[in-house]
Amino acid sequence: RKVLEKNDVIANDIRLKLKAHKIFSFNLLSSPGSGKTSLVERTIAHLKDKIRIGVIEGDVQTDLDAQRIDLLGVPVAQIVTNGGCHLDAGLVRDALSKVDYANLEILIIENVGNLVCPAGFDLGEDTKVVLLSTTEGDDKPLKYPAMFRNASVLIINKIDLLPYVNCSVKKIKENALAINPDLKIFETSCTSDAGISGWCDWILAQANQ
Amino acid sequence: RKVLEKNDVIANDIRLKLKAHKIFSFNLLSSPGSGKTSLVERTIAHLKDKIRIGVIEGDVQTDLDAQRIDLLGVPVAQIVTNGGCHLDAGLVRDALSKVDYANLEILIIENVGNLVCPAGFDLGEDTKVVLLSTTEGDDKPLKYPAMFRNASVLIINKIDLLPYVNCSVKKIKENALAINPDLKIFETSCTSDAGISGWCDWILAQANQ
Ligand SMILES: Nc1nc2c(ncn2[C@@H]2O[C@H](COP(=O)(O)OP(=O)(O)OP(=O)(O)O)[C@@H](O)[C@H]2O)c(=O)[nH]1
Ligand SMILES: Nc1nc2c(ncn2[C@@H]2O[C@H](COP(=O)(O)OP(=O)(O)OP(=O)(O)O)[C@@H](O)[C@H]2O)c(=O)[nH]1
Ligand SMILES: [Mg+2]
Ligand SMILES: [Mg+2]
Ligand SMILES: [Zn+2]
Ligand SMILES: [Zn+2]
Repeated sequence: RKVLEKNDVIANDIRLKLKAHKIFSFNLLSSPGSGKTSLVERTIAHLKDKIRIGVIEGDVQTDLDAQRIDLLGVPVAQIVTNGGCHLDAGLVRDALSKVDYANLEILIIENVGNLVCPAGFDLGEDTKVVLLSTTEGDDKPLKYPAMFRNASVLIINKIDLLPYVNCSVKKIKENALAINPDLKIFETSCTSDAGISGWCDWILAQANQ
Repeated sequence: RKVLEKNDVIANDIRLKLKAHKIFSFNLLSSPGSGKTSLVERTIAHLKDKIRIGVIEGDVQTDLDAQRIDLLGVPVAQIVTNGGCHLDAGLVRDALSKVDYANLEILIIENVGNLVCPAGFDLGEDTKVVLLSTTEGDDKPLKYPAMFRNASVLIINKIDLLPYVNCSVKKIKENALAINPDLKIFETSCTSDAGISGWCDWILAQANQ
């Protein structure tokens, strides 16, 4: 379709620019409220003094997420889609023109909370990271497969809530690997900080390649 | 736009048919995993012997939700959108042709888990019911406003998890009523059954009008 072709041209242009500045970038995806911004906050807390991080926030309305990141003193730009259900490369290109990204080493793009539409849009990122919280249930990889198929990393978040929910991490992994056997899987809690350093080690390893 | 006009013609046709059979219907909406199917299960457990209920399930892939409802012995049809991010009236019309709905008194349509796109599509239902779980955070009504603006009922689910999450029910209500002051709000837990009978009383009152 024409829309995706035009999007991919812009995405490839973004990818070339980020590569030229040796920036590792990822597109963070999940349902609303799975903990994307919380994960970005924890990641910044762990890595801020080790590597230069920038963030692009994508939301349907408000700049609430960018305000949270701004408090941490890293460059952040907010995209407001005004009702659009996913980010596209054009929106990211415009946001990049407002951030001094040339000196960054990592660019995190937090997408709109939506487990369906954003899976199909290339933003010029190196990789897609899908976040699934234990409170959503363990059947999501089967019910919303495209997101898990197009990502290279799955983060199972809110593991601190496991004692209180009817969810099996083993089943999430089985279901996700049935959809995409190459998925790299982390287990985290943004409340207790469990698993965050393992996730940050992976980011550093990617950025230093 | 042409797409919505065509959709609304079909939706109005569905509405006439459901009205002719005196069926009260609602469109159940939320993020993935907020507890839509769990709420339908609890509702059926409470009302099955009082009123005739039918269900239409909408999902991107699988019939896992319909299988759960089928176990409860009420008529259910599964719509699989094959990647589509929302139900539309055409899909519901086709599903209705597969269910013997004429003798139903309540029709529950569970939409695809997505807090953005489904807000804009009329399915011929009497009302939209949006479900928000405490684990998603209290800022969602501000960040995903169309869903809350277009609904007449808000159900705050998973209140059993409040002791373990950073979420204020008071703030959810303030934020939701700021977007839509006419919202009727329920608080429920599908695990502890808290608040379910109040929600079911409301359904019975609507069905008997
Ligand atoms: N218990 C627990 N709560 C968490 C965890 N991570 C995030 N939360 C809570 O989950 C809610 C949503 O977190 P956010 O970080 O705003 O989620 P998000 O995915 O960025 O949400 P959107 O951008 O609106 O789609 C907040 O109340 C957080 O405090 C976790 O690991 N454990
Ligand atoms: N603790 C707790 N868990 C709940 C509650 N309601 C649902 N759950 C759990 O939340 C997860 C998702 O529930 P579902 O009913 O499948 O949610 P859904 O909205 O129908 O999900 P999709 O149809 O896939 O979008 C499951 O693990 C449920 O057991 C609740 O009130 N409290
Ligand atoms: Mg966020
Ligand atoms: Mg469901
Ligand atoms: Zn969409
Ligand atoms: Zn859509």
